Amino acid sequence: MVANQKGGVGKTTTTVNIAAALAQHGLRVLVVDLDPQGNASTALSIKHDEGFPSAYEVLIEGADMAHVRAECPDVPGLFVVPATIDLSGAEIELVSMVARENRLRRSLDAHLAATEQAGDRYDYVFVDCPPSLGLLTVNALTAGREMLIPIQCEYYALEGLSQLMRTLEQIREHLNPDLEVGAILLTMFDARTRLAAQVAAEVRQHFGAQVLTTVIPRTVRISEAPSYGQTVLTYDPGSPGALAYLEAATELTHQGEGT
Amino acid sequence: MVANQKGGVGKTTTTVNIAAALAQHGLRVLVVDLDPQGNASTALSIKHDEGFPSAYEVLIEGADMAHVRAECPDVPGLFVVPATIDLSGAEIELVSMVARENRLRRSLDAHLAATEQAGDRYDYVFVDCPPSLGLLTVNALTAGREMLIPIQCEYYALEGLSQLMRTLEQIREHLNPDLEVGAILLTMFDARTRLAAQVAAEVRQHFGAQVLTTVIPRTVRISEAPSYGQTVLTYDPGSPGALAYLEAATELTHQGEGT
Ligand SMILES: Nc1ncnc2c1ncn2[C@@H]1O[C@H](COP(=O)(O)OP(=O)(O)OP(=O)(O)O)[C@@H](O)[C@H]1O
Ligand SMILES: Nc1ncnc2c1ncn2[C@@H]1O[C@H](COP(=O)(O)OP(=O)(O)OP(=O)(O)O)[C@@H](O)[C@H]1O
Ligand SMILES: [Mg+2]
Ligand SMILES: [Mg+2]
Repeated sequence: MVANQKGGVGKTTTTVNIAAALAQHGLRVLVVDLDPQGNASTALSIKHDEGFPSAYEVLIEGADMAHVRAECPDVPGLFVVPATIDLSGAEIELVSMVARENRLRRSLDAHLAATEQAGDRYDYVFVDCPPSLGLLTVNALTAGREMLIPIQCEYYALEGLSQLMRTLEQIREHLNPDLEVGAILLTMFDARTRLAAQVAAEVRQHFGAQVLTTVIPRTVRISEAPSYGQTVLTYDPGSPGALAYLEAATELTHQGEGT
Repeated sequence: MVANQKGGVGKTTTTVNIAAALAQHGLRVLVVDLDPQGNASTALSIKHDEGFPSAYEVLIEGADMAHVRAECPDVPGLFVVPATIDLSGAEIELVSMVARENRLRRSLDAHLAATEQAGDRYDYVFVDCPPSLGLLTVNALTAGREMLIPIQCEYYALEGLSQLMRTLEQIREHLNPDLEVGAILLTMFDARTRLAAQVAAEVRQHFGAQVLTTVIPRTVRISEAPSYGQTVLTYDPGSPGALAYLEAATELTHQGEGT
């Protein structure tokens, strides 16, 4: 689950680039886009106009993920459950539903069981969360085993962490005792500023080994890629941004040896 | 109301720097921090630990803004209703309350009437919104007359606009017929990239005269200022970032001649 309620820290960029890096290594990867803005669906060139079958139908109507998912045209082996603007009404609709926090977990577990039986097991599942701690993010945290937390190397990034950790505790207590912090990834590191190095040092001091060694630099190529409906892995494979995400993906797989 | 559900586009940075620029010109300004992360409160050096009187008490318990507000130590004439982490529970609490969308409007109207009577009228009120279209942002849009929309000069920034406009229509229809788009401000413009110029051109084409002429550049000094509890106006007054925000504030006051 890629989550952080602070906005613009690189949740979507991390989701799509790590997922693409793993799929290029031959792994089968599923990305669930739970952000009504649908940025992950855009970056992976998945159609997600209003009314298109999406995560909304899965959460609210119990639709089968197999009927809603699409494969990324640029990266074989990378499947996406897209988000449409319909999802923006889902949080208010979910409030009065039964088992409102567990709807994603139920549909994901069913889909994972079905794909496993068919011999098409996924190696990794990523859920891209919106910048809030509402019912969409709660659904993601209830469905998953590990959180991947991108932290932008900027001052405000530190302020939101205690809120995120408190939410993690609440989810662990009431909804998902297995949930833990899998990894923290430092993003948008701008080597020109002292601030970035200070924030990075503070995060490492606070979270220790949970912080991946790889740091993602702030690069123009990373921010340009989505305007071509691509990840930076296919847009500019040899660039520092692509190499950093490849390294981070490799590090994650080694870390995950145990999960 | 400074709103845009896309995360990290410069809502808080715009709120605190425009408010400080106006207050330095001798105007009386109120900032209401409605983001549970409390970034605006941090940038203006206002205490906002858990349990401190804040926007939470105003919204949920009907507390008087006069008892909750504090004056910014660096900028006289700039008053702040801070946000604490308690606010993160407010959205769920508001769902089942009576007149849930109007609670900010009621308390703001009462406070504005009281300050006017006492001869301490505010010239401007800004509300910093969280990156979502939940009940906190709806409260802000119901209370205000004009939206100030920061748009980051990045590709994803364009995707969220149709959602924001749709929400504006709904608020206008059901809750606040006077609400309109006051101004759009282009932020984090990085002159090194073609992408920034393309996004800026597209926004101007789409929104025409509503887009301020002043564009805020991406600068390190702007992102460093909050780590000193300051706005860039006091942290580095002669810097390009501070000058850009001064210019934008001046432009806003001329635009607002009619409001
Ligand atoms: N390493 C990077 N270098 C340069 N730009 C980046 C980098 N990572 C992300 N960006 C850009 O920064 C912006 C914010 O990133 P992104 O949208 O991935 O964050 P997010 O956390 O998903 O935002 P939201 O909170 O709105 O969901 C985007 O325009 C993206 O293209
Ligand atoms: N013009 C700028 N130049 C450089 N950095 C900037 C600029 N404007 C904002 N920033 C930095 O970018 C980050 C995002 O800005 P900010 O927090 O103001 O956005 P926001 O829209 O309020 O985010 P959220 O959606 O989380 O509320 C912050 O770390 C801020 O310091
Ligand atoms: Mg995102
Ligand atoms: Mg903010």
